Amino acid sequence: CVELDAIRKHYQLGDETVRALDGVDLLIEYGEHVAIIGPSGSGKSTMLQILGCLDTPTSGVYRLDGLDVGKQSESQLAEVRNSKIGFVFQQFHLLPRASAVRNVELPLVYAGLPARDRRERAEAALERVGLADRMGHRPDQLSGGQRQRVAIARALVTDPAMLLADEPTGNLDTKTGAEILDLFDELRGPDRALVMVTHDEVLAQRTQRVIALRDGKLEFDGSPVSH
Amino acid sequence: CVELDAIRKHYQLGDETVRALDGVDLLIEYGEHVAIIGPSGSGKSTMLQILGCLDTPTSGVYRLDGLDVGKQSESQLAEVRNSKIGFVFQQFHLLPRASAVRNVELPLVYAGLPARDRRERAEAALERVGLADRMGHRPDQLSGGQRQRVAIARALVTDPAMLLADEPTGNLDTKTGAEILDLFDELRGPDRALVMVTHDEVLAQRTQRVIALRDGKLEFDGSPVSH
Ligand SMILES: Nc1ncnc2c1ncn2[C@@H]1O[C@H](COP(=O)(O)OP(=O)(O)OP(=O)(O)O)[C@@H](O)[C@H]1O
Ligand SMILES: Nc1ncnc2c1ncn2[C@@H]1O[C@H](COP(=O)(O)OP(=O)(O)OP(=O)(O)O)[C@@H](O)[C@H]1O
Ligand SMILES: [Mg+2]
Ligand SMILES: [Mg+2]
Repeated sequence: CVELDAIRKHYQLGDETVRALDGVDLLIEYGEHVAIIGPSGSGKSTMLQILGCLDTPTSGVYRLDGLDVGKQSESQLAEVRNSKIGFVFQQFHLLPRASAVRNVELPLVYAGLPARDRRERAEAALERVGLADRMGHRPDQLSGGQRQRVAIARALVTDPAMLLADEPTGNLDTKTGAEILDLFDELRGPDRALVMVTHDEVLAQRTQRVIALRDGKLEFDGSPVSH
Repeated sequence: CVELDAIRKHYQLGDETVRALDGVDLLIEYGEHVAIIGPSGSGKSTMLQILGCLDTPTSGVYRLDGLDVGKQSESQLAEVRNSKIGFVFQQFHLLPRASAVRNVELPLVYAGLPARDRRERAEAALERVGLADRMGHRPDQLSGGQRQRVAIARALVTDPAMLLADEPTGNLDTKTGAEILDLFDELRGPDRALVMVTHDEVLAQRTQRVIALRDGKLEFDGSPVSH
């Protein structure tokens, strides 16, 4: 499970202090599907990056499965990310010179899978997101929503214990977005967690728990029905 | 006004032909606010890039204010883009090493405005999109929705005759997105046109005309009420 304890993230720009996160406490158990909502600039991506071991807080403790993440070396963190976490970035971060299928294979390279298994799993992941006919395309030969789906496929291909998705349907039409959410619904399980940042309140309603951020603080944490 | 005449855009990848646009006829007059909708990969961004003189069709004619765009030189096209068009890209394309305000000033540099006027107008544009307190931040010091709003401010700062916006609210929460649309509504006028690609059917309903694409072809072109 995942625990944020008094987490702060501050940036110093000249004599201005930007409080991206300003004292956040949060506990997420495996088996949960959680939506994080909030205005633009409220700290959602910052929180997700900390959960994904991609950024370190200014103060406070992040414990992942009992491990104090702040005390791990960079190589230990890389190991945690590759073995436990799948991350869909708000701006995708695909390798520009690699095809869709090679982009999706990348986490499996780290996992040490042989080439044939990697190719098979990457192709299956791309089929699941509706990109069977785009596997050889590079990112600049794809539409915005197709790139987003390659990023989703890459995050799913290792079947991670924790899937962190930053606005995963932001570039998708309603129908394609709904297919992605159906796909996420299949990821339920006692040893799987999904944390999804979304502006789409309809999406947030589909989860069992909604966390609302405002100005770097938690404003709400509970069931969507009571929101 | 803007006229697409039998427009096709094909890509050749090996022995595969991708028909991004496959025979599109379209006429848009000044004074119109138009939404372009359609599934991911249906050709929306491709169409918008052609309208913005940023890409050339494989066949067919694009006439902008009577001018055959395909017959213009690159410098003539740059002149048309800078003097008549404001473009909000689906992936923003901000200068990574420049601050928000300098990014927004850039079109005014091309327009030959003196430094003080540029700064004043760029700051005003950033205030209009709610970023008064982020003017000195570089793109990597901004959230996804803040970058999107810098891209919007940059497109608006020259008060262009034709505003082309590719998913301008895709990274914005409902409230911030609505403020942007209110801002776009103020751009109405007999000599102003807005063409907005959006996945948000609520947004599409706010325009007077909806154009639906599917597989590179027009599927619908008319009033949203009858959709
Ligand atoms: N350089 C290219 N080479 C080959 N195919 C391309 C290239 N650029 C775009 N395409 C294809 O053209 C089609 C249309 O792309 P476009 O970006 O216009 O779609 P879109 O409607 O904007 O989609 P989205 O809603 O996902 O942004 C897509 O199927 C895409 O894969
Ligand atoms: N490197 C940085 N330096 C200074 N301020 C930063 C930096 N990175 C982010 N910020 C600020 O931190 C705040 C939170 O950013 P974050 O990306 O977490 O917001 P968000 O909730 O994901 O927003 P959006 O919905 O627009 O994506 C923003 O106001 C942003 O300007
Ligand atoms: Mg964000
Ligand atoms: Mg697009």
